[in-house]
Amino acid sequence: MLKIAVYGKGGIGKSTFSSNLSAAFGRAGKKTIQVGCDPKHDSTFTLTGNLIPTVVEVLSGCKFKTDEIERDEIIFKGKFGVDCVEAGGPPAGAGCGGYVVGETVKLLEKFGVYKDYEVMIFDVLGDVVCGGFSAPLQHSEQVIIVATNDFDSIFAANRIATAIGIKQKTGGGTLAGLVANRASNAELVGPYAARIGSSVLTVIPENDGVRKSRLTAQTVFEQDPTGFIGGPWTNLAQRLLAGVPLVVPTPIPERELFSQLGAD
Amino acid sequence: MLKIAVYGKGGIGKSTFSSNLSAAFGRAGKKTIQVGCDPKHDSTFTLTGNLIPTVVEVLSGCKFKTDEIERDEIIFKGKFGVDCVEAGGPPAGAGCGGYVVGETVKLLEKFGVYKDYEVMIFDVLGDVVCGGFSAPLQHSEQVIIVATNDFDSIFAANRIATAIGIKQKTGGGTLAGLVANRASNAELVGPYAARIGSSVLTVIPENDGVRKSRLTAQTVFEQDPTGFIGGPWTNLAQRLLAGVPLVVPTPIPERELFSQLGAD
Ligand SMILES: Nc1ncnc2c1ncn2[C@@H]1O[C@H](COP(=O)(O)OP(=O)(O)O)[C@@H](O)[C@H]1O
Ligand SMILES: Nc1ncnc2c1ncn2[C@@H]1O[C@H](COP(=O)(O)OP(=O)(O)O)[C@@H](O)[C@H]1O
Ligand code: SF4
Ligand SMILES: [Mg+2]
Ligand SMILES: [Mg+2]
Repeated sequence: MLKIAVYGKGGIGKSTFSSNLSAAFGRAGKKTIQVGCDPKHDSTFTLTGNLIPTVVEVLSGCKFKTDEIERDEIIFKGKFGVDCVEAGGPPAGAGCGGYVVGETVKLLEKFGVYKDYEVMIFDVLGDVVCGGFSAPLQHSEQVIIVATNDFDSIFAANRIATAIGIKQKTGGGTLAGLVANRASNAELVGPYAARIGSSVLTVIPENDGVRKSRLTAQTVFEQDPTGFIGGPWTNLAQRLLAGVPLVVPTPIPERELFSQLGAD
Repeated sequence: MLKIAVYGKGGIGKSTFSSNLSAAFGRAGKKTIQVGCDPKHDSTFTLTGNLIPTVVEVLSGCKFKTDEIERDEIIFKGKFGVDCVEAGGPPAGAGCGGYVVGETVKLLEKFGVYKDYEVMIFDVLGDVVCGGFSAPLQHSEQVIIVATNDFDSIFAANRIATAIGIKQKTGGGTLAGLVANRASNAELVGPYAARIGSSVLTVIPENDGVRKSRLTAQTVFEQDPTGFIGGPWTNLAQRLLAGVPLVVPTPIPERELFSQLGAD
């Protein structure tokens, strides 16, 4: 089983990347589940065509007694045979933002989900890798960081790399690589990935159809049935199935990152 | 004393906005302190010209015994008479990301900082408004949310508005308004602000000098000594000193936000 955690700063394109990757695995006949771990709870929107009920909504409906929750209350069928889950998040300002992500990971374990799927993808907010937001690191074998050629997304990637280094000591996943999204090349992401001992898995260009996917609720494979636009995802799914090198990254000291990348 | 908390999603321009606002208050002769509350610890970079030592660095140096810390170990002099503090953040993956922000707010209270300044600005990461990241809400009277005309920053603004509603019940600050940054108008921010019972304080255009300020370490008032580019900040500082209406916002149900703002 491939257990993948996708991290990156908010708005960088994690959900878009994850959904199209899940779809690519589904099209390759692999039984796949995608778990959205962002309070924004729209990770699986293009796979289901709507905003599915979140774990936090279901938990609130039964006064947070996880024993009372059935599997089909939180796992929904999506396109290409991909099953979908959305953790959601407690309202901002109340409790720990990552709490529900941690609970979701535990619930899936309780349902024995790990043995039912060939691919599992966690799509996680990476601005703070603390509390429940770091739980998916513990339950995955490989991590993909989505960034672009700008300071903020690489700074967030460096913090995620730090968290990977810490969590892998207790069995957490290691780094498969970085994805440069909405980019024509990897001019900043590439040197950074190499510097931390990793590499760029793929570069995904800016694409207008993808930009509107939150409105059209389509994956790249529906937007372009020829599979051309979906190329980067189909190719990456094949490579991940074949196995890519996994490393424990060596993050760059933050102050050095500033002097190297300073301004966009 | 004006106690202002500036919130917004990561990378939206909170620090740029805060530093120029602090500079505008300083130029108006008001004794001002700016407190960076983002693990990125670059909030006051254009005010000091460098990355000042963070509270977390100072705390780690004395095994987190806050009693041993002196005021001048964490408060540094910046331009225009603005004093600067950076909370910093624990390494990602270790403990609560917001912990240090909470500790910083407590330390400043211990030093009696609240009575020494006429203006205090907290610059806070707004992706998750939980743990210590919500502490500045408790210690401020008014909140300014920085957004732009896109879905992600408005979704984050809505979560921040939710947190304001919760924290104001125990004495937390209320909403002064939203700022549309890197925008030529407030076409999405405006209707959203009105919808939650607030308004747009100012629209700040995209500006190349501002974009490079992380490299040049300059506020707008050094880039343009005529004060023209700094106009929005000078004007807003005056209005905040005169007093703007403060409201308890009524956030929009999240699913409604999706149907209204769906795609960029
Ligand atoms: N390669 C791309 N080209 C164009 N738009 C993109 C691309 N990747 C993501 N987007 C757009 O960026 C926005 C944020 O993407 P999303 O996947 O929701 O980010 P995240 O999950 O990291 O918050 C969405 O509107 C999405 O359509
Ligand atoms: N009005 C603007 N015009 C151009 N660039 C801007 C503007 N506001 C912010 N920026 C740039 O955006 C980047 C992120 O801004 P920053 O203030 O660091 O965001 P935050 O503090 O919210 O993470 C910086 O490179 C900054 O120079
Ligand atoms: S651990 Fe992280 S997610 Fe939880 S309260 Fe602290 S800052 Fe928020
Ligand atoms: Mg997402
Ligand atoms: Mg900042």
